[in-house]
Amino acid sequence: VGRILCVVNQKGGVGKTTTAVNLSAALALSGQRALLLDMDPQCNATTSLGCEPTVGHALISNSNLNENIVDTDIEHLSLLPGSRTFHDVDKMASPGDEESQQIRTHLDEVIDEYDFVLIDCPPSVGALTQTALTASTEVLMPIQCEYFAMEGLTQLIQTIKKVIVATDGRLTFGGILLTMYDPTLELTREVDEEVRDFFGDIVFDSVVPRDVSLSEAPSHGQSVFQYAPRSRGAYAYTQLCMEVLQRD
Amino acid sequence: VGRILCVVNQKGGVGKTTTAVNLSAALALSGQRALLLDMDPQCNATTSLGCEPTVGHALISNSNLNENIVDTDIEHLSLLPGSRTFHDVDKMASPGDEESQQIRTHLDEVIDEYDFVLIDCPPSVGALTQTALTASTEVLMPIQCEYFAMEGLTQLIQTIKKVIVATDGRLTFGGILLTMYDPTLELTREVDEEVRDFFGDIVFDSVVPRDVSLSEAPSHGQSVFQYAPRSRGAYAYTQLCMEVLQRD
Ligand SMILES: Nc1ncnc2c1ncn2[C@@H]1O[C@H](COP(=O)(O)OP(=O)(O)OP(=O)(O)O)[C@@H](O)[C@H]1O
Ligand SMILES: Nc1ncnc2c1ncn2[C@@H]1O[C@H](COP(=O)(O)OP(=O)(O)OP(=O)(O)O)[C@@H](O)[C@H]1O
Ligand SMILES: [Mg+2]
Ligand SMILES: [Mg+2]
Repeated sequence: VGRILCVVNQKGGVGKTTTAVNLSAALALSGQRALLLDMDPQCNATTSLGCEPTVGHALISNSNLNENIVDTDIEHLSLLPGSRTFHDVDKMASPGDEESQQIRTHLDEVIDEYDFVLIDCPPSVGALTQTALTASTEVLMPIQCEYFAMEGLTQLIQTIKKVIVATDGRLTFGGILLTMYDPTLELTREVDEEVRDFFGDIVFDSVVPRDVSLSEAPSHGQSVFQYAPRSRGAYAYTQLCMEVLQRD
Repeated sequence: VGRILCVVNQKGGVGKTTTAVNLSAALALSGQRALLLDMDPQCNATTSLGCEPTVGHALISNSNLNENIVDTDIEHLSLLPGSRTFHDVDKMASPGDEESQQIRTHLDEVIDEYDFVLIDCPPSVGALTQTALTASTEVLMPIQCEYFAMEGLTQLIQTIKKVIVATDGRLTFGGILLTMYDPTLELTREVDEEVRDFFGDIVFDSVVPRDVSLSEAPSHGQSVFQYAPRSRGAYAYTQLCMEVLQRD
């Protein structure tokens, strides 16, 4: 059975989409069959790979998920596009109800065809994120090396713990990734120390430096590996990919 | 009557809190009586000024707002702290119902005592943001100079238009602020051109450059004016303050 990584953090702009897109691309390039699932109404993961958002979201429609999954320019990487109207689900769904059950049933239809599924979430702890957590096997949390990074974490960790209990331990805490890492800044060193003290081994050794190639690649509809394969951003996500594969 | 600025953008990490905190500080330093209202469950605006979040949010309690408003280290700047449990309101409230009516009534109690009220919103177009928009007189939208900046704007603009109609024009489109502006990057020049072509005069002439002082100041519980008064970040928010005062 595949590993389902839920990329979450309610703090905005920490690198959730950048991580979901580039890690799934790295996994596909290393030969894993990967599916990227866009559950953010902003649809940034979808457009990052040069694809179009759909009108309604496939996860809440009755058709088979396979009909809505599209290929990307990267071999072994498929995408389930996001939908801008998906935030309606946030209001309707609560993690225990029929909506999220339907999403889990949909995911179960396709899971066996992929080694990895990565879910990109919106910046919130609302129903969409909780539904995504309930459908996942591990949490991948990007943390930006900034002061606000540690602020709202307690709330998020409580939500994750709640889901871990509700799913009888099917969801585990996969890993924490430090992003926009600049070792010359004192703030980066402080966040690094605090996060590693608090979370220990689940923090990845790999860190993602601030690299303009990572913010330019989406405007070309490409992952960083196609846009700037020798960049520091590409190297960082390759290292992360190796670590994720080792942690199986 | 005072001006109520709602600082919104559902894209995360674009500089909403940094703008709400430092613009309200600049307005207070220029002699205006300013109130900063934290409606984000992350409570970043509250901790940026060295204050503590409250357990329940004052806007949805029955006590008088004045009892919950606190002073800050900056003369003429008051704060209504945020609450980490406030995201419950997001699920409960819908912009037309009793909850948001209560929030408007609360705001009406104190508005006359301030020249400016700035509301910091979470990264979403949900009920909290719509309630904040309904209570405001103008929208202030920070836009980060990155590719995703223009992506979800249509959704947000539709929401704003809906509220403008619902409030009979009480809400106006106050201004757009370009943040994390780096003129050496092509991406910044592209976003700058696209935003000014699309929105015209409502885009402020002042832009906020990327400046590490802006991300360090919150860890000292200070605005950029106390932490690094001669920094580029302090200069940029002073310029913005002058423009906001001129636009009355
Ligand atoms: N390591 C990096 N170096 C430089 N820029 C980066 C890096 N990671 C992300 N970015 C840029 O920073 C911005 C925020 O990143 P991204 O959109 O991936 O965060 P997010 O957590 O998905 O945001 P949201 O909360 O809105 O979903 C984007 O414009 C992205 O291109
Ligand atoms: N001009 C700037 N230069 C450097 N860093 C900045 C600048 N503006 C904001 N930051 C930093 O970038 C991060 C994101 O900014 P901020 O938290 O203000 O955005 P936000 O839109 O309020 O985020 P959220 O969507 O989570 O509410 C913060 O760590 C902040 O300190
Ligand atoms: Mg994202
Ligand atoms: Mg904020």
